[in-house]
Order: sequence, then structure tokens, then C-alpha cells
Amino acid sequence: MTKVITVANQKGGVGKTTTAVNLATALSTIPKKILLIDLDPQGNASTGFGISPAKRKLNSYSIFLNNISPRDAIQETEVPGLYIIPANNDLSAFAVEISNMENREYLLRDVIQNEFSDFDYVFIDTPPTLGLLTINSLVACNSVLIPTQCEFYAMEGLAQLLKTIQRIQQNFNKQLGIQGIVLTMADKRSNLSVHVESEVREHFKELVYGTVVPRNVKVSEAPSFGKPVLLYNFKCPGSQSYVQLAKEFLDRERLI
Amino acid sequence: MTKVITVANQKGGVGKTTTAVNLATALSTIPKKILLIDLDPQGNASTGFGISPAKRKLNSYSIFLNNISPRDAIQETEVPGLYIIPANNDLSAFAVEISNMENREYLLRDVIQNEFSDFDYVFIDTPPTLGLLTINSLVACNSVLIPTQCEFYAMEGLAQLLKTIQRIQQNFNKQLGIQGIVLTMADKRSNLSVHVESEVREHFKELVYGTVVPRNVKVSEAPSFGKPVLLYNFKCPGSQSYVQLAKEFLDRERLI
Ligand SMILES: Nc1ncnc2c1ncn2[C@@H]1O[C@H](COP(=O)(O)OP(=O)(O)OP(=O)(O)O)[C@@H](O)[C@H]1O
Ligand SMILES: Nc1ncnc2c1ncn2[C@@H]1O[C@H](COP(=O)(O)OP(=O)(O)OP(=O)(O)O)[C@@H](O)[C@H]1O
Ligand SMILES: [Mg+2]
Ligand SMILES: [Mg+2]
Repeated sequence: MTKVITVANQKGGVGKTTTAVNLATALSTIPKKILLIDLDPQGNASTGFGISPAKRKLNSYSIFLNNISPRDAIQETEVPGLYIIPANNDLSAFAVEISNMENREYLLRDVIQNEFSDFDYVFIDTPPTLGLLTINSLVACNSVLIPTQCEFYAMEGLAQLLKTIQRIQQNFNKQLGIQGIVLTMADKRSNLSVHVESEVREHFKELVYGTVVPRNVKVSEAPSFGKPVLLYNFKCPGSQSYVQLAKEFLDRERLI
Repeated sequence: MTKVITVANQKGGVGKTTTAVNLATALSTIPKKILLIDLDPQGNASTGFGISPAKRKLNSYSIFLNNISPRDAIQETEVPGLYIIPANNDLSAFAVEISNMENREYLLRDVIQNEFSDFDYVFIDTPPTLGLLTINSLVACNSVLIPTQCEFYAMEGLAQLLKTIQRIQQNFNKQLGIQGIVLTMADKRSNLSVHVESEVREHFKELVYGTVVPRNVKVSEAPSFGKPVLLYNFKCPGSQSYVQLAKEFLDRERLI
């Protein structure tokens, strides 16, 4: 049974792409088959795996077109057991082209159910908006993973995001749940970061993972080498926290 | 003659709101009348000035409705000479409601030209997407101010953004220019940050301001007190860089 997880937060720059890329990488150490769909026209998750613009001709936009098989857009990554459907700016045409279609919210759900049922996990990286791309992803998935920075503006946006998820659950996807909230770019030396962490834990209680991803420059260097940080520098605090997060993720899934 | 400036970048978390709030504050020291329009449904710029949710009943969504005068949505801020039109989640209905209207790209331009011509500068903070809100802002303005983090993903998105701006210029707004590119969250001790700064300067040359905003925890603390960092802690490196940026901005405008 394929489990589909959307990585979303309308606040920008909170670590959605970094978490999708590195959690999927850390999870590939267990014998599961994982697909990462890059659904952001910026194509950052694709860059995070070193996929050049020339290799993105078949992408997450082309899986909606009738003339190709969606499976043709799947590529291997350097990580065994982890596959990716890359993205480029073609995707920004998606929202405009489908806005008048029937069933426009269900397009991605139908593709995933019909074409990708051989994967154990499908992760979807989404852009920082609650537009039609992210809505398609929230309708297609079983649950939402919400990265959030230990910053004031990011904390403020969480309540709004959960309301939107609830609305999608009521109108389009009864089974939609919250996979969890991941605190990112934490800095133990900063009062603000410590304060935000304690506020988020108080408000959202067991939804929040125990694992916190620290701010670590190696994490932000890795994309410039086209590698997940686990492959760029396995021993650094950033990588180790994603390994820890994967363990906690599996624990919550009762798989360990 | 009112000059309208959009603060935009589809990459999330690069410092759009922080730059809009603090540059507008630093500019208010010259005898000009400045309006900041918060056009992001997250309403972060409004939070940055301490505007509670209860005080946002009249907002940047209501200026498009026929039953109120847009000027009624203008509020004073703590900063003399600086006014704001706040935002809340009402704004997320905007894109859906106007998508089938005739002149949907020109709505904001018409409101600003008809209602806000007594301001010397109008700054518009936009969400991290190139959807209808940001497009309205790019059509309504004279130029675009582009904040960008000293990070790899942010650098990668710049070329795409400039292409989009060019397309808007050709199809909707002949006078649209680039006000400048502002490097934010720079860290002199990080090779990545230094490398990104030199790449961006090499590619975009004189478009890039000489002033660089350093990463400074005081900047991210200020919104939790509902104040621009210049009012929260004037002497910190973050505030001083925005004062410097304002000088350079005026210099380029030949106003000093
Ligand atoms: N733990 C970390 N330590 C240091 N830098 C980080 C960390 N996590 C992410 N970053 C950096 O912060 C920036 C924002 O992260 P990322 O792009 O993953 O966020 P996002 O939510 O996907 O952004 P967007 O909203 O644009 O999609 C990136 O430049 C990334 O490299
Ligand atoms: N110079 C700085 N030093 C430290 N933190 C900063 C700095 N500038 C911005 N920040 C913090 O980084 C985060 C992102 O900044 P901000 O919200 O202004 O970006 P944005 O581009 O407006 O984001 P969005 O894409 O969500 O609109 C915020 O939490 C902000 O407080
Ligand atoms: Mg991203
Ligand atoms: Mg913002």
C-alpha cells in the first residue's frame, strides 16, 4: 500500500525542500522504494539531486499530459531505492491551464493512484503557496509533513496552514492527516529560536517531532554540489538530525 | 509623482518582508510620504508593524471591493510619514475571485493611480509566488526591488525571476524596470555566502546594491515585538545596514 506524503508550508524558506530531499534520502536505508515528486516550478528538489536543466525534459508537468506515460518521467537518483520526478518552470503553466477543468483538484491523485502504486512512499515537495499545485498535492496525499523554521513569522503561519488543511480534508480528501511538524534551522544559542520551539511544542503537542534540525551551514552547501547533505557530509549535525528524524518517522509509522 | 516599487522574489524566505518593512522605515527619515501595501495573505509586513488581527478588518483585499473607499484601509504606523494597508487571509480569495475578470492584471494599478497619488513612494510586499497577486503588483509598479539570500537555491532562482519580469514588461507594463537586487542574510565567515555574493555581483553587475544586509538575530527578533528592527534596536548591524541601504537607494534616485 503506497503512502503519499506532502511536504508543505505556505511560509517561504522554512526548509520544505531540504527536508523532502534529506528525509527521503535517510529513509532509503530501509528496504523500501521511495519516489520524490518535485512539484515546485523552482525545481529546487531536482537541483538538490544534481539534475541538470537538460535532464528535466520529462518532469512533473509532463505527467499530466496525455501524450506521455507518467512513468517515463521517473529517474533514478544517486541513492539506491530513491527515485525522483524532477521539475522545471513548465510547471508554472499548470495552474493556469487547469483552472477551468472539471476535477482540477484531483489530477495528481489520479496519476499517483494509477501509475505509482509500486512505491512504498511518495513524497511531494510543494511551492510556498496554497495554490492549485499545493492543493492537488494535499488532495493526493495521506498526510502532510510540515517543516517550520524556529522564527517568529514561520510560527505565526502555522495556525492558518492547519485551518487550510482541515478545509481540504472536509471538502476533498477525508483521509488527510498530519504526519508531523518538524522544527528546522534551530539555534540553541538564540532566545528567539528556543522560545519558538517551546511555543510550537506547547500549541501543537505530539504533532511536533522530538527531533529538531539545527541550523548547519553544511546543509545549505550541499545543494551547490547537487547532493543531499547525507551524501555531502554524513557526520555533520544536519545529516545526523535527518537520520534521527527518519528513525522517529519510522517509529511513528511502527515500522522499526 | 508617485513612485511605486514592488518587493518580489518567488523564492521563499529571502527577506522580502523584512526589506519592505525596514527600508520603508529607514526612508521615512527624509520628508517624504510613504505607503506600504501588504499584499501577502500571510500578513507578515502587518505583523512587522504590530497590527493585531482585529485591526485588519479593512485591508489590501477590501481596497478591491466596491463598497468601501480604498483610503479607508490606510493606517498610520509608529513611524511618522509611513502608512500601511495591512493584509490578512481574506486576500487569498482574491486570485480565485478575479481569475475570470476582464482587466484582472490591472486592478491594483488602477486603485493606486486613482486613490494613492498623494504618496511619494508606495512599496508593495508580495507573497513567494508569481501568481495573480504578484502579477498585479508588477503591473502596478514602476520598478521591482529583489531581495535575495546569500544561499544557493536563492541564487539559482534569480535568472528565472528576471525572465518573468521581462515578460510582464513586454505584455502589461512597458515602464517596468529593476530598482535593484539586495543581498540579505549574508555571513562573511561562510564560504557559501561569500561565493554567492561574488556570483550574483558578477552576473547582475550594477543592478546589485553595494549595501549587503548581514544575518543578524536582532532582525528576526523585531517582528515578535511588532516593530521594525530600526525601532527595536537601532544600533545593531541589521538596522545600520538598512539605514545604509536607504542612503544608497536615495543616491540612485538622485534625491540626496
Ligand atoms: N538546517 C539548515 N541549516 C542551514 N541552512 C538550511 C537548513 N535547512 C535549509 N537551509 C537553507 O535555507 C534555505 C531555505 O531552505 P529550503 O529552500 O529548503 O526551504 P523551502 O521551504 O523549500 O523554501 P521555498 O519556500 O522557497 O520552497 C535554503 O537555502 C537551504 O539551503
Ligand atoms: N538579516 C537578517 N538576519 C536574520 N534573520 C533575518 C534577516 N532577514 C530576515 N530574517 C528572518 O528570516 C526569515 C525570512 O525573512 P522574511 O520573512 O522577511 O522573508 P520573505 O521573503 O518575506 O518570506 P516569504 O517568502 O515567506 O514572504 C524571517 O523569519 C525573518 O525574520
Ligand atoms: Mg522549496
Ligand atoms: Mg514575506
